Amino acid sequence: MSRVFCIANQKGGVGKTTTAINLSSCLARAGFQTLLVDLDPQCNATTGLGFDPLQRHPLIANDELTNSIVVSADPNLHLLPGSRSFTDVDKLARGEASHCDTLRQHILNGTSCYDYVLIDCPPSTGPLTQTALSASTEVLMPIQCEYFAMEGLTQMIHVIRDVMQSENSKLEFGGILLTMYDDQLELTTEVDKEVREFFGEIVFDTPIPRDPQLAEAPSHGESIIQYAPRSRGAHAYTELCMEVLDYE
Amino acid sequence: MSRVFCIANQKGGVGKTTTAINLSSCLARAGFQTLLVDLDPQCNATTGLGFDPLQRHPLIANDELTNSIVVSADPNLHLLPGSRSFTDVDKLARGEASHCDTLRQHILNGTSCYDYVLIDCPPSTGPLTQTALSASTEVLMPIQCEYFAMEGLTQMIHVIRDVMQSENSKLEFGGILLTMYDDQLELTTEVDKEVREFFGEIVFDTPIPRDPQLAEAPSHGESIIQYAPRSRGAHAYTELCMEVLDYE
Ligand SMILES: Nc1ncnc2c1ncn2[C@@H]1O[C@H](COP(=O)(O)OP(=O)(O)OP(=O)(O)O)[C@@H](O)[C@H]1O
Ligand SMILES: Nc1ncnc2c1ncn2[C@@H]1O[C@H](COP(=O)(O)OP(=O)(O)OP(=O)(O)O)[C@@H](O)[C@H]1O
Ligand SMILES: [Mg+2]
Ligand SMILES: [Mg+2]
Repeated sequence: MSRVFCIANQKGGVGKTTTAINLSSCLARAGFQTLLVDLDPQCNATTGLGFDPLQRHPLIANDELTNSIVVSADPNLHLLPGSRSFTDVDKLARGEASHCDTLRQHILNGTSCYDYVLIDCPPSTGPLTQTALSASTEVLMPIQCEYFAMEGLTQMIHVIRDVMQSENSKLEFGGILLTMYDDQLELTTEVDKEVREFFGEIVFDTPIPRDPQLAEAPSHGESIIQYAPRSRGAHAYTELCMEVLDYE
Repeated sequence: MSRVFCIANQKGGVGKTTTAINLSSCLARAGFQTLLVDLDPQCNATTGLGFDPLQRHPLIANDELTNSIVVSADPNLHLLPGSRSFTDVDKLARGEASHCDTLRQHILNGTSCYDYVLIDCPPSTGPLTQTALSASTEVLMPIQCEYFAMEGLTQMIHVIRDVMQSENSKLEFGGILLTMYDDQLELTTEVDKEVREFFGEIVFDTPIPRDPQLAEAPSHGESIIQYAPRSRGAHAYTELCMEVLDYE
C-alpha cells in the first residue's frame, strides 16, 4: 500500500521543494521504491534533480504516466517531471471538479507500484494543491520559523480539513516540519514553541537547520545526499526520514 | 502622475511582501503620499502592518476603494487591505478578461491621488499578478540569491513582456532587487554576478542583506523603519528608496 505524501504550504519559499527532493532521496537510499511528482509550474523539483521540464504536462497529455517517468542517479528514486507549459498548467490550475477527479485517478493509477510517492506543490491553496491533497494519504507541511509562516498555517488547515471531509479522501496529517531553523534567533525559538503548543504531536521532532549546502545542491542537479552527505542538511533529512519510517 | 509599482515574482518567499511594506514605508517617510495594495490572499502585507484582513475583498465588493483604505502609523502611508475570503479571491484569481479590466480600472481610479502605489502580489504568474501588472507603470522583481530564483526569472520575464505588449499597458521594468543577500556565501556572489551580467542596468545597486530584524518587524505590525530604524535592513531599504527616487 503506497504512502502518498503531499508536500504543501501556500506560503512561498518555506522549503517544500527542498523537502520533496531530499526526503525522497533519503527514502530511496533506505531501499524504498520512491516517486517524486512535480506538480509545480516552476518545475524546481525537476531541475533540482538535474532534469529538464517537459513540453506537455504528463498529467494532461493523454498518455500513460509511466512513459514520462525518469530514473534519477539513484535507481530507487524516480521522477515524474513537471511542465511550464502555460496552457497545460492553466488547465490543471482551473481544475473543474471532474477534471480534478481525472487527475486524481491518473495519479493513483500511475503510482501504485511505488512504496512512497511525494508530490511537490506550488505555493497556493488552489486547484493544483487540492488535487494533490485528494490523491494523497498524508500531507506534510514545511513551515519556516517566522511570523508570516504562522499566519499561513491556519488557512492551510482549513483547506486540508475540507479535503479530509470529502468523499473518497484517505488524507491524514503526515506532519509539520520546521525548516530553515536557526537556533541563534529568538524568532525561531518563539515560533517553534508556538507551533508545538498549538499542534502537539504532529510536529516532527527533527527541525531542518539553515544550511547553505541545501541551497547549493540543486544548482548541481543533486540531492543533498549526493552533493554533501556529511552536511548538517543531509543529517537532518536523514533523521526526518527515520521519523517518517518509524511511523509505519 | 502616480508611479504604480507591481512587486512580483512567482517564486515564493523571495521578499515581495517585505519589500512592499518597507519600500512604501520609506517613501512615506520621505514625504510622498503612498498607498500599499494587498493583492495576496495570504494578506501578509495587511497583517505585517498590524491590520486585519477584510471579510470581502475591496476590489470585488462593489464599493469605492477609498472606503476600505486605512491609514497606518505613518499618516503618509495608506493601506488597501487584502482579504482571505476564498470565493472573492477565487473570483479574482479566475479573472476573465473583462473582469481583469474592471479590476484594472478600479485600481487606477481609486489610486490616482497617490504619488506612489505599491501592489503586493502572490507567488504566481496567474490572473491576480497579471491584473496587477496591467494596472502598473513599473514592475519590481525581488530575487533571492539562490539557484531556483534564477530559474524563475525567465518565466516571469515572459509574462511581463506579454503585458507590456498589450494595449493600454504603461508597464516598464522598475528594477530587479537582490534580497536576503549574504556576502559570506559563494552562492550569493555567483548569483549576483550572473544576474548583473544578464540584466545589466535594471538591477538595483543596493542589495537587501539578510537581517533577522526584517523578519521580526511584521510580528509587531511595524515596518523596519518603525521597529528598528538603525538596523542593516532599515539602512538597505532607505538606500533602495533613494535609488527609486533618483530615477524620476
Ligand atoms: N534548510 C535550508 N537552508 C538553506 N537554504 C534552504 C533551506 N531549505 C531551502 N533552502 C533554499 O531556500 C529557497 C526556498 O526553498 P524551496 O524552493 O525549497 O521552497 P518552496 O517552499 O518549495 O518555494 P516555493 O513556494 O517557491 O515552491 C531555495 O533557494 C532553497 O534552496
Ligand atoms: N532580508 C531579509 N532578512 C531576513 N529575513 C527576511 C528578509 N526578507 C524577508 N525575510 C523574511 O523571509 C520570509 C519571506 O519573505 P516574504 O514573506 O517577504 O517573501 P514573499 O516573496 O512575499 O513570500 P510569498 O511568495 O509567500 O508572498 C518572511 O518571513 C520575511 O519576514
Ligand atoms: Mg517549490
Ligand atoms: Mg508575500
